[in-house]
Amino acid sequence: PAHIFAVSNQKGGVGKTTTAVNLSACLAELGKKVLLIDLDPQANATSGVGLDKHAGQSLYDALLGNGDVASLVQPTGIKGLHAVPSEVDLAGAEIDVARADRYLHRFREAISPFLAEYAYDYICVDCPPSLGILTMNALTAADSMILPLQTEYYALEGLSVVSRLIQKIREQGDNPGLELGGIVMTMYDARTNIAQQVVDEVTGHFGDKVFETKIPRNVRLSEAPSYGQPIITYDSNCAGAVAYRALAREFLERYDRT
Amino acid sequence: PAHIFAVSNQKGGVGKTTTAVNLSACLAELGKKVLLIDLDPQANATSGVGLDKHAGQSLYDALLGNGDVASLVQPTGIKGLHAVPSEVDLAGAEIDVARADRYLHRFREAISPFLAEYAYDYICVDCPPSLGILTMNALTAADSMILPLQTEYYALEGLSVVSRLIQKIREQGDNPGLELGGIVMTMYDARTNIAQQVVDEVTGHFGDKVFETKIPRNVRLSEAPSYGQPIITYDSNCAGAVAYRALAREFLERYDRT
Ligand SMILES: Nc1ncnc2c1ncn2[C@@H]1O[C@H](COP(=O)(O)OP(=O)(O)OP(=O)(O)O)[C@@H](O)[C@H]1O
Ligand SMILES: Nc1ncnc2c1ncn2[C@@H]1O[C@H](COP(=O)(O)OP(=O)(O)OP(=O)(O)O)[C@@H](O)[C@H]1O
Ligand SMILES: [Mg+2]
Ligand SMILES: [Mg+2]
Repeated sequence: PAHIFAVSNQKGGVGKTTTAVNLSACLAELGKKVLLIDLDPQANATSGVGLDKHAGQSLYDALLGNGDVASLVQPTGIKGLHAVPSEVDLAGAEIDVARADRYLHRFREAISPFLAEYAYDYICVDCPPSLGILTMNALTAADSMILPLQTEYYALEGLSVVSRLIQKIREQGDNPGLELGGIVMTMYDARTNIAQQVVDEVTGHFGDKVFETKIPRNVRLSEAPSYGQPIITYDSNCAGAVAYRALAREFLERYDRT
Repeated sequence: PAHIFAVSNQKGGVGKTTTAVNLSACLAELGKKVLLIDLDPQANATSGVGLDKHAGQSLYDALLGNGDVASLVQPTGIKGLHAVPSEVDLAGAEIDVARADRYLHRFREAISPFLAEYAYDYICVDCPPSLGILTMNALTAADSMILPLQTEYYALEGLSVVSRLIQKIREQGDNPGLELGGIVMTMYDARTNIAQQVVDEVTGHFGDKVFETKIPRNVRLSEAPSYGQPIITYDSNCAGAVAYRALAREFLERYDRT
């Protein structure tokens, strides 16, 4: 069965979408079958892979037990990478799902029948900057959580909240198998003291949970989304592309069961 | 009475907290009495002004009608700047407030009696990266919304959502006086094409709603929070301090009634 990973961090702007889009694209380039699911009403991952946003084209209905996932899946410009788009109305699902039965399990129950029918190697879920209902649903369905961490002080503050949350999800039995799959340092600028301090502090706490690959700050990564392209097609040889390819290889060393 | 402004943008990591902390500090430096309210469970603004986070030290109880605001208010290291801290349990208020009567007006009703007793010139509310219950409460109480906008493509995508939201809040009668007070360009790097494209696009749409002062990308701004200081005490002459002082003067030209 596919390995499901949620790219999540309640701190905003740390590179969740950039990591979800580019790690997924690099895994597909290495021959894996990948499905990227945009679970953020901002729908940045949707435009990041060049898909349009349309009202009704999100997991909203599927989370409430209506509609099916298969009809939402679209190909992207990358061979082996499919995506489920999002749009702003998905925000309304937070309230509706909160009031439904088994409200933490709606996402898992929506995608399970689909995953039983279609063979993917990896399911990547891009989460919004919060620990609300949508993120909690992703973490309840995921095998692992990938945590992008901007090498900045404010981003460091939220780290303890995340560890406690994973502990809680495991212990309450909603998803006993959830693990912190890895921490990805993003927007790393080796010239600044603050970046080095954050790396030292996080590696001290989390040891080998921290991916060795650091994603450098690279303006090409922030330009690519305006062309609806992952970095490997926008600028295949830039520092951002090199880093995400290295991250994908490191990721497969940890998770590839084949 | 005090002018209440909410610093808000559902896009994450655009400089909401950095703007709330530093604009408030610069307004106080210009002789204004300012109260900074941290309405984000991440509590970054709390540590940004050097306050500690303690369980129970947030507006959680006051939003549910228990407890008072005055006991939460603390002085900061800046003369004229007080702050109401936050902490992670405030996240639980989203669900409790959603189920309460007049759930959009809880924040306004909590702070009104306090503001009638204590004279402030400006109330600055730092919002989380979402359009959930806490942010909606801030916008229902606010006279104006200040929108920090990172000069990046993904940040641009969310802008139309914000305008529609303000329109809705005004028309539904929850806060007919709410206006978009201004858009602040943040992390501006004049050397990149994307920054210039975003500025042109936003100025084209929003005209003089866009503050002339642009906040440059400046590493000192990201270092200051690790010392619990606003930029004007951490490094008074750096580009970040110069920019936020200019923003404070521009802000007073728009709002100062005295
Ligand atoms: N390594 C990098 N170098 C330069 N820019 C980057 C890098 N990673 C991300 N960015 C840019 O920084 C901004 C924030 O990144 P992104 O939107 O991926 O973060 P996020 O965590 O998904 O944000 P949100 O919390 O809003 O979901 C974006 O404009 C993105 O293009
Ligand atoms: N002009 C700037 N130059 C350099 N770094 C900046 C600047 N403004 C903010 N930062 C840094 O960028 C990161 C994001 O800023 P900040 O946390 O203020 O954004 P936010 O919108 O409040 O995030 P969230 O959505 O999580 O609340 C922080 O680490 C901050 O220190
Ligand atoms: Mg994102
Ligand atoms: Mg913030």
